[in-house]
Amino acid sequence: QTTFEEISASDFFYRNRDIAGFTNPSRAIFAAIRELVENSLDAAESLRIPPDIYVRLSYEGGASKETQIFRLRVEDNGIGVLPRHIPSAFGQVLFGSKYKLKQQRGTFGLGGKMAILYGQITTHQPACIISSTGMAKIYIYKLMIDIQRNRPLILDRKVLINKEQWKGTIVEFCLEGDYFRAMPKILDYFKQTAMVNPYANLTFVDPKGRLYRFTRVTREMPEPPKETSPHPYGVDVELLQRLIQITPYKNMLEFLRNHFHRVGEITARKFLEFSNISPSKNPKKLSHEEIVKLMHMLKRFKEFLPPDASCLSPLGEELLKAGVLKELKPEFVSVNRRKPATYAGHPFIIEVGIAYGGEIPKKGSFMIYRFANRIPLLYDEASDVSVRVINAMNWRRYKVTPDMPTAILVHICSTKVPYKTVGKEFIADRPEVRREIANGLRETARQLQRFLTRREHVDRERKR
Amino acid sequence: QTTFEEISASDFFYRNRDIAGFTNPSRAIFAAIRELVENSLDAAESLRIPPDIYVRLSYEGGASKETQIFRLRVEDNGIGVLPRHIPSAFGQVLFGSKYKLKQQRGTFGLGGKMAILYGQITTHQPACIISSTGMAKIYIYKLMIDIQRNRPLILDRKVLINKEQWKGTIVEFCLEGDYFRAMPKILDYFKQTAMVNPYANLTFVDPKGRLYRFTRVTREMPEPPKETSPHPYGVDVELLQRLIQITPYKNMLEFLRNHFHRVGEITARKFLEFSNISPSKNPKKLSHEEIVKLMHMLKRFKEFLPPDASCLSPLGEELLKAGVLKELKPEFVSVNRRKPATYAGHPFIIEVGIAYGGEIPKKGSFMIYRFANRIPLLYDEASDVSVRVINAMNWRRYKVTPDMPTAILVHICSTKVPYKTVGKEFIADRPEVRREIANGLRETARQLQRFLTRREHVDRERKR
Ligand SMILES: Nc1ncnc2c1ncn2[C@@H]1O[C@H](COP(=O)(O)OP(=O)(O)OP(=O)(O)O)[C@@H](O)[C@H]1O
Ligand SMILES: Nc1ncnc2c1ncn2[C@@H]1O[C@H](COP(=O)(O)OP(=O)(O)OP(=O)(O)O)[C@@H](O)[C@H]1O
Ligand SMILES: [Mg+2]
Ligand SMILES: [Mg+2]
Repeated sequence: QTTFEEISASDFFYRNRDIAGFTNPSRAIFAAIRELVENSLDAAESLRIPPDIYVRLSYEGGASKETQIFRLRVEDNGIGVLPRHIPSAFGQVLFGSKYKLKQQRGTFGLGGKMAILYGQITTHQPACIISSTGMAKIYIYKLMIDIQRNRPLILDRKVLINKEQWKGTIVEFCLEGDYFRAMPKILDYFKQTAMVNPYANLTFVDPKGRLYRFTRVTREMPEPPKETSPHPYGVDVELLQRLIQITPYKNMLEFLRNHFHRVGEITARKFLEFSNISPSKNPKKLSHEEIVKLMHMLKRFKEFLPPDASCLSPLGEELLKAGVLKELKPEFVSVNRRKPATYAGHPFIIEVGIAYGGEIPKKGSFMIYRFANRIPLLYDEASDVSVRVINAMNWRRYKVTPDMPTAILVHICSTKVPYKTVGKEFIADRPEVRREIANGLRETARQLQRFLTRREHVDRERKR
Repeated sequence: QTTFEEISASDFFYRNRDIAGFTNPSRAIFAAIRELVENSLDAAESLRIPPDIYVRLSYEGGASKETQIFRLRVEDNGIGVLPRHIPSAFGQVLFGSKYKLKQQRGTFGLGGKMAILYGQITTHQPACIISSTGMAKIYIYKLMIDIQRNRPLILDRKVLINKEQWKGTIVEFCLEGDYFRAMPKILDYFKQTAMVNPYANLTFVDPKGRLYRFTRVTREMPEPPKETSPHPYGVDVELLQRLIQITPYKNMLEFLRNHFHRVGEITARKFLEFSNISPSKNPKKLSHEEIVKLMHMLKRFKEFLPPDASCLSPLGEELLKAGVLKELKPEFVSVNRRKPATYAGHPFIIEVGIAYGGEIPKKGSFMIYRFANRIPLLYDEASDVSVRVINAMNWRRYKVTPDMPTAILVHICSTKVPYKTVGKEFIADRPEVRREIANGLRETARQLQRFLTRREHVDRERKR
């Protein structure tokens, strides 16, 4: 007889943790660090505070021939977490504050918990969360995850007086992993994070006690991203039903104006006329067929304004150039920021940079740096859309060849980065994204070609 | 103030449906068909019945410039689903019968529901499930998924007398998609499924009413896979705790012998001596530290028997050769089945085939066919571990070049296929898997080289 089972979301990601990026002991250390650092960066940026993040990975004991037990501690000066939210924020999978339509690093409600879960299943030790929102108290929780029920288990709870009005969060737990194999990637991660977040202080103390400091070069924060509404082109029936269910508006005109991105009164009236829907119709009175028709009309109507990327916060050409100059010290750098575009109704901006010569090593192939919402992506390069574009491009027509000392940078920011995997390893091959990256690369390649041609002339002149 | 939300598993996969393979309108049609066909194949094989699967995709109406509304109906002669399980099996994400340690196509408890969910959010129509386990009644359910609560909504339920003692399942729903772009991949999918499942009858009627029949070439079913126990090398603390919680055994000797793969009395006693644990110790009395120590000892003990692949059901050299000859009609074919190996305690078997000449087209690059647990994998080739191995291999030393008319087949069967994505698109680059594929390819490449060399001699002789 067939026996059926239901499993919780945490059980699903426990059983399939390589789908969440925790593939092996060395990647697990990397994944744990990156998930916590990204949470801390989001936390500080949500208050427009220049982030101060301190990461310490210390040696706790041996485990096997290739793995050791480490204690990971990440401390930040971010917004903190209220005590009533701490257990679920760190102990319940698919729980978080980033389920909004807004450019942030976090998006799944899963990352921090996966790190804690991995620590728990390899060391059976609880995680310790210390946090304060700057109020009178500091809260200390010791918790584990009940993986089968997807629920936090609070082992201990303490309250301290917040004498110095500290604000921030400290996450600490033990995990088993292979640091020494992961080390190059972890140091790369910090280096590249510093490159695209130059307003952040990052400190990393590794198991050998070595201190790596990435000091901020500016306290100036970029324009923060804003939460936005869904764009009509990205709509499906489920989304419409949810909007209809929660809307306080009693007519279609107000419904459209208030729930959709860049739909003003004029556009709304034109659309309602186009779709033959009365402006005074109550959205809650739409029948099922009318909802489906509304969805098709929203996709078919050609006069909706394209998504406005003012809700996004790109790096900016200044910052990208400065980061490249500082980290790669090239002879030449050219950056190009594409106009905002969309995929599936989500606005996104592609920024591309090409750097040549100077301290960039000749490697036989381009050095490729990929970023999404200011997160460096360091694994599975071959699968990423930008690498596919780079490989498909005819570089020779720009007189550029892979054996030249060249580095290419691609950054995408969006309200929803089209990650292909839960582990945020690479970007899916979406045609709209591919097109923007290709155009950006052509533009910067053209600039590089111009530089190389000029330099060739200068050299020839010198030889005469 | 930071607002937190929890979302259900179905809401997570609705918001991130491209992570589950439903990336765009053409891939969605492909994904829906493949998820349902794989469910039907599993259902028939679980009873060792040669599968009869009938798939009809019919045109329902227009939707947009590039997409149409289709009705998809998949009918099988499998084991059927009991009425009390139908609503959750088809309407609750992370619910299923395949959460066991057994080689099956299904593994996540998600695929069928994603197809139904996608249909629902594009057409707002319910799904119809008709099933009988061969008993006196046939049950007809009309249901939708409450995506926010991850629960089935039963709209209608009928019971019919099962006069002809029919056994099987019919799943039918509407969805919007781009069939014409998906068509080549869908036909490929049926063709390759028939190739590695030659005991199955597959019938596909497309929207234009064209009939594609893939008739079985044998009624003989392969040895079925068996459910097995976890291997000591794949153990973590959570798994140990769950076993300890459910075990009826009151001493460590019985606990080890009964819950672990290929651990007999002698091995168990040796292990307990090695780890300094008393054979009569009650597993439920182990302290937390002792559980962690037990896990490390299980990984460190060198005398556990390697996983026994008798629980697996590989294609077999006969079948693989016959499938290749029938579908590709080559001049030469060589197959190689590797010995069983393991990754993370999971047994797996790699089977490789190389085919040359005959009707294989010269394409400038190898034609690559990838399979996992008898499922053809048709997307994201570049990311797959087998393609990485193929690209990294030095083919010239076997006198084989990509411009030759050559096809390469790789099949992996395992109690847990290391898919990198929830959409089962490609296999993760696990070192143990990579090694077996590389060895298999070298062996078959050697055979091909021998054939080409002999043929070259014959040609030279003929010219004299
Ligand atoms: N250092 C921190 N400071 C403040 N809030 C935090 C911190 N770390 C986690 N949180 C809160 O806990 C929630 C859950 O974090 P988690 O990493 O599990 O998911 P996420 O960041 O929302 O999404 P993702 O899975 O993409 O990382 C966050 O949404 C955030 O509200
Ligand atoms: N045609 C069918 N015949 C019999 N049982 C079925 C059929 N289709 C689905 N089921 C049952 O419904 C369950 C859920 O199917 P679903 O496709 O959602 O998940 P799964 O097959 O278990 O895993 P995966 O997500 O990997 O496909 C299956 O485990 C199976 O028990
Ligand atoms: Mg996070
Ligand atoms: Mg399935």
